[in-house]
Amino acid sequence: LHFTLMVVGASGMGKSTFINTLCESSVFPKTDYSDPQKAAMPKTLSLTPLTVEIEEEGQKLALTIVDTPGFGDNINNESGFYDILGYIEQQYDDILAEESRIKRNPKLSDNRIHALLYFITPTGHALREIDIEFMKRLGARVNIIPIVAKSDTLSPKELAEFKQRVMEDIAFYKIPIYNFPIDEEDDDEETVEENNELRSLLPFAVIGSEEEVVINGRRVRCRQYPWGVAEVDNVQHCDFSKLRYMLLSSHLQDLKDITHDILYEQYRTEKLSK
Amino acid sequence: LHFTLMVVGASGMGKSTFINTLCESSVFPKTDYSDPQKAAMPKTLSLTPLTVEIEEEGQKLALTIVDTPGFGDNINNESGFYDILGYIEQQYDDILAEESRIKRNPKLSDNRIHALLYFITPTGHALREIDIEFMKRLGARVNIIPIVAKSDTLSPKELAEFKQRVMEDIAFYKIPIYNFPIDEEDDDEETVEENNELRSLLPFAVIGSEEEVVINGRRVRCRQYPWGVAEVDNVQHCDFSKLRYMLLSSHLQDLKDITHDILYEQYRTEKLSK
Ligand SMILES: Nc1nc2c(ncn2[C@@H]2O[C@H](COP(=O)(O)OP(=O)(O)O)[C@@H](O)[C@H]2O)c(=O)[nH]1
Ligand SMILES: Nc1nc2c(ncn2[C@@H]2O[C@H](COP(=O)(O)OP(=O)(O)O)[C@@H](O)[C@H]2O)c(=O)[nH]1
Repeated sequence: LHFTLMVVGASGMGKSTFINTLCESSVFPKTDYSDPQKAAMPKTLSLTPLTVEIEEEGQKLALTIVDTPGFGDNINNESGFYDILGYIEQQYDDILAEESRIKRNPKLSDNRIHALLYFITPTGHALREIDIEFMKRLGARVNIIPIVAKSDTLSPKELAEFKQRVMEDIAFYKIPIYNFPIDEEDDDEETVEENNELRSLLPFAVIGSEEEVVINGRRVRCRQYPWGVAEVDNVQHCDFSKLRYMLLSSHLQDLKDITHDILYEQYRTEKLSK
Repeated sequence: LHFTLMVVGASGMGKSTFINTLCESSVFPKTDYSDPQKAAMPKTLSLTPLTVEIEEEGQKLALTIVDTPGFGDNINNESGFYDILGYIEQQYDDILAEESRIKRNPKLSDNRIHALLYFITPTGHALREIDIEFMKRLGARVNIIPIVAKSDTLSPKELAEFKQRVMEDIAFYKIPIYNFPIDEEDDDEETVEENNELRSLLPFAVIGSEEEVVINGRRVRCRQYPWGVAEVDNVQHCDFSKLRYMLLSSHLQDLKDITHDILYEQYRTEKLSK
């Protein structure tokens, strides 16, 4: 079973930590920021997929992750959009080219992105221009799932208000995001309820951590502050566990189906009609 | 007694909250972000000074604050530099023009910026390109004091490492900042020690809050999380109280003297030599 995820957001939004938390292992090495010379130079986005084998509810899964370090980091961030959009469309082009071959290549791997996790900076205000632009431009090509990065920055009240304003912006600017579609005819009541609940949590508030502490005899992944311990898997603290279950279990197939049956087909039609 | 402060940093870095915390009252109204239409449009920086009368150790102080909402918020952030630098130099031009008048204007107010608090986004990595560029370009014109914004985002270990990397970047890129200068001859040992301690805290870690909670009978300014309470005035939690004392008490005069005797004179010489 395969699944491909892309993570996008400014540097330092906890994307690498999130991936390691998701995979429950140090998949992404921490970038070395100790050399002043390289840390701050404008970089072109390096988009390199990394595949990890993980197990989810007894099922082996080959999870491919494409990290996009530093989107929005530069003084002028125009080029970042094209790097990412270009990468996504390149994967569609590869499939399109393969479809048209007489002699098929059985070894061809499908690297299309099934979900793009967009890490929103937790300002406490609303979406910024760059967030709106990015999600609008890419929402037609890939399933976008908006995430509140480092959500332990926000108090419960600030988080609830921030989520609400982000969703109002998404509606106002008609930003296409993955919205847990329900099939009125096919889906049973439990599925409808589950989808409604997930949709009500958007954007998902994430806390990531590779550090563990023993609390009441349990090993708990968390961030330790002088004033307390923020727990990754505690639903009172953030939505990480619900997001993980959704991505790697309950909604994995739907995200893949939408990518193949709708987003890829849309791209193919537009490209072949030119 | 007068003092003028400027705050610079991305939107949502807690600048307005910091000002209100500093003045111990709601000086800056919270921007209304509930209208999606205005929240995300690229704005030119609106630089409007606001004067508040506060009392510091029995001394009345007219504190003028220039907020610069949203530096670094746009997709392309080049213009922000010029807005801020232009404002600072305009205040020098006003003094220069006044100096050359035959008939003095006794009502002229001196709006020169005595300290610029630069709010660094707490990424946990190092300075970003925009931070380096900004502080390098403005450091020759104004006393820059680097701040770790929303420092409750970082664990104690992350904060210590982040501070260290920021100071290494500042040294590497030769970024001029206010560095608590000591006069080897004039200053007594206590002053030398105080300055060394303040310099060792750079960049100052700030937590801001207008909310109060009663803890053990004391009223405490803090941020309340499900996992604990981060306190503004607790030196184990952040450097806010030391920064406040430094700015409004112990180093206020030095910041004004440097602005007038060194930075303004430098500008005047460069301008008149053209
Ligand atoms: N407050 C907070 N900090 C986090 C979180 N996740 C990671 N960090 C810290 O933020 C810093 C940057 O994380 P990193 O994963 O390297 O970010 P990336 O640049 O987006 O990949 C590190 O110091 C992390 O320990 C989180 O959920 N909350
Ligand atoms: N985590 C954290 N949040 C803060 C802090 N100070 C302010 N905030 C919150 O951050 C959000 C933006 O603050 P604001 O002062 O409006 O930021 P500004 O846009 O820079 O003026 C609000 O939800 C504040 O309550 C802080 O020290 N730490």
